[in-house]
Amino acid sequence: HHRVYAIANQKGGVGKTTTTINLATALAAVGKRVLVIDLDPQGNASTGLGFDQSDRTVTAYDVLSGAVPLRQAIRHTRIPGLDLVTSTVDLLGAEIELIDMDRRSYRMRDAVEAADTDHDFIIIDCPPALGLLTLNALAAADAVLIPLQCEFFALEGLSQLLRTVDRIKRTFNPDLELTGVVLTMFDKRNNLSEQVAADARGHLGDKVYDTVIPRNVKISEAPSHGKPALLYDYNCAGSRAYIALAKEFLRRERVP
Amino acid sequence: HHRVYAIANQKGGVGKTTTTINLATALAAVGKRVLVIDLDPQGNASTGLGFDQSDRTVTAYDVLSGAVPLRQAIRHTRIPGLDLVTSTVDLLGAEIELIDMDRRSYRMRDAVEAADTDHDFIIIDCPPALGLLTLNALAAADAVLIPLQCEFFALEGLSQLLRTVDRIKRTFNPDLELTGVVLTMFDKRNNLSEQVAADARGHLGDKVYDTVIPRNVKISEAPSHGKPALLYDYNCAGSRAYIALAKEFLRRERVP
Ligand SMILES: Nc1ncnc2c1ncn2[C@@H]1O[C@H](COP(=O)(O)OP(=O)(O)OP(=O)(O)O)[C@@H](O)[C@H]1O
Ligand SMILES: Nc1ncnc2c1ncn2[C@@H]1O[C@H](COP(=O)(O)OP(=O)(O)OP(=O)(O)O)[C@@H](O)[C@H]1O
Ligand SMILES: [Mg+2]
Ligand SMILES: [Mg+2]
Repeated sequence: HHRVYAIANQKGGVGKTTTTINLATALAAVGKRVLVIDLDPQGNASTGLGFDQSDRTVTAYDVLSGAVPLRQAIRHTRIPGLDLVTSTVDLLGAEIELIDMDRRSYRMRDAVEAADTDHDFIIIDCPPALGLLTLNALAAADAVLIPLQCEFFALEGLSQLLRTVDRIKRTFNPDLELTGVVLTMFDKRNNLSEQVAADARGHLGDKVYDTVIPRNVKISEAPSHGKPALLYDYNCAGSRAYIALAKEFLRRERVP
Repeated sequence: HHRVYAIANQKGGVGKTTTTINLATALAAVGKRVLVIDLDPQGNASTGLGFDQSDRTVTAYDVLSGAVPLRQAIRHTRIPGLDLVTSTVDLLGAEIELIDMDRRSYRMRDAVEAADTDHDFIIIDCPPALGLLTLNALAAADAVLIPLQCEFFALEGLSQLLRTVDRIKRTFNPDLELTGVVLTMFDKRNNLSEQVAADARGHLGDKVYDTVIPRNVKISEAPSHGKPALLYDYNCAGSRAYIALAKEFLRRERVP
């Protein structure tokens, strides 16, 4: 049976999509079967995995609205073992339309359970908000992984996010765990990164992953080629960090 | 009569709050009277202008819900000529509560018009979404300013945002203009920044401001001291860029 992860943080631009794409790719590279679900109307995860807008015919919107079962929305990416449910701006409409729907917060959970696919991991990329799309991801998830940019505003939002996760656990999804916090865009030339890292570890202890993702220009160049960093430049510091993250992720999951 | 600006972009982490805080401070520094309205539940603009959570008693939430008139929510900041309407996470509730309210998209517009304050400029910081909060800001605004991070994913979202602005102009606010696009976090060491800048100028011509905001660590350090970059380090490259931006902004506004 698969484990479902939501990659969430309402703070914008902290590396949710980048972590989704590159962690998923690194897990697939060690033989795991992974499904990424792009639940952000921006569709950045779909772009970063090589799908043009014109190539997104059946999307996450169709799954949430009930038009198709999840299995029908699954596409194979160019990475062996890595599948994707794409998204487009239509998903913006879902936020409004979901409000009047039955089981509006559980539609993704129901779709994932009904599909019962043979993936080892399902990883859901969330938009930078705590609305119905992120709620659907958190209700469907076994665990949430929080990318934390090493910047002051990002740290400020963390306690609000942790309270939200607690609330979701109490009201929607008692099984939801906090897998951990991954420090992203760490810049060793700048004190702020050190301070944020020390602060996060001080508050959260070993909930903060040992692996730290450095700021690395290759990571931000890769999406313009429709590729994960691991395919764009396997040996760069960014790729190596995400490979290390996947290893730590599996260790924490106690998966061989 | 004042001019109202929305600082908007659904892409996260592109510099909306940083531009709001530092443009407003630079305008106040040349004698303009400016009101910043923090319409993001993260409350980053409130933090960056020196207001702790405990110091935000009457907020943007109270204005949108109709509990208080706008004038009662206005606070003076430590910067002469710069006022603020703060925000807290309560604003998250407004997204849901506004749905059933009368004139739900115009509540900020009505509040600003009823208040008829003597500010020269009102600058509204938006959350990274195209929901009811951003809609309220765009319906209240005379013009929208779009910060564009010099990264691939940010450029990808720009056309979606421009279509949304057009739609708002047609359906909610026929006077809404696009003031322009400001390039942010430009890193001269990295080709990607040049490519994004060239691409944006190619598509939008002189709608892209001449002033480019460089990536500058002092800008990201300033919020942890509750100060705009101009107060934290007046001579850094970031502050100088925002001062130049304010001058170009006034020139484009044809204001002496
Ligand atoms: N480690 C890194 N080094 C350099 N650039 C990075 C890194 N991680 C992410 N980026 C870049 O920073 C920007 C923000 O990252 P990303 O889009 O993954 O964040 P996000 O949290 O998904 O954003 P949003 O809130 O809009 O969904 C992107 O342009 C991305 O390419
Ligand atoms: N020119 C710059 N140089 C360096 N860091 C910057 C610059 N502009 C913004 N930052 C930092 O980048 C991060 C994102 O900026 P900011 O929070 O202003 O973006 P935003 O668009 O308001 O984000 P959100 O979408 O979450 O509202 C912040 O930590 C900020 O301090
Ligand atoms: Mg994203
Ligand atoms: Mg912001």
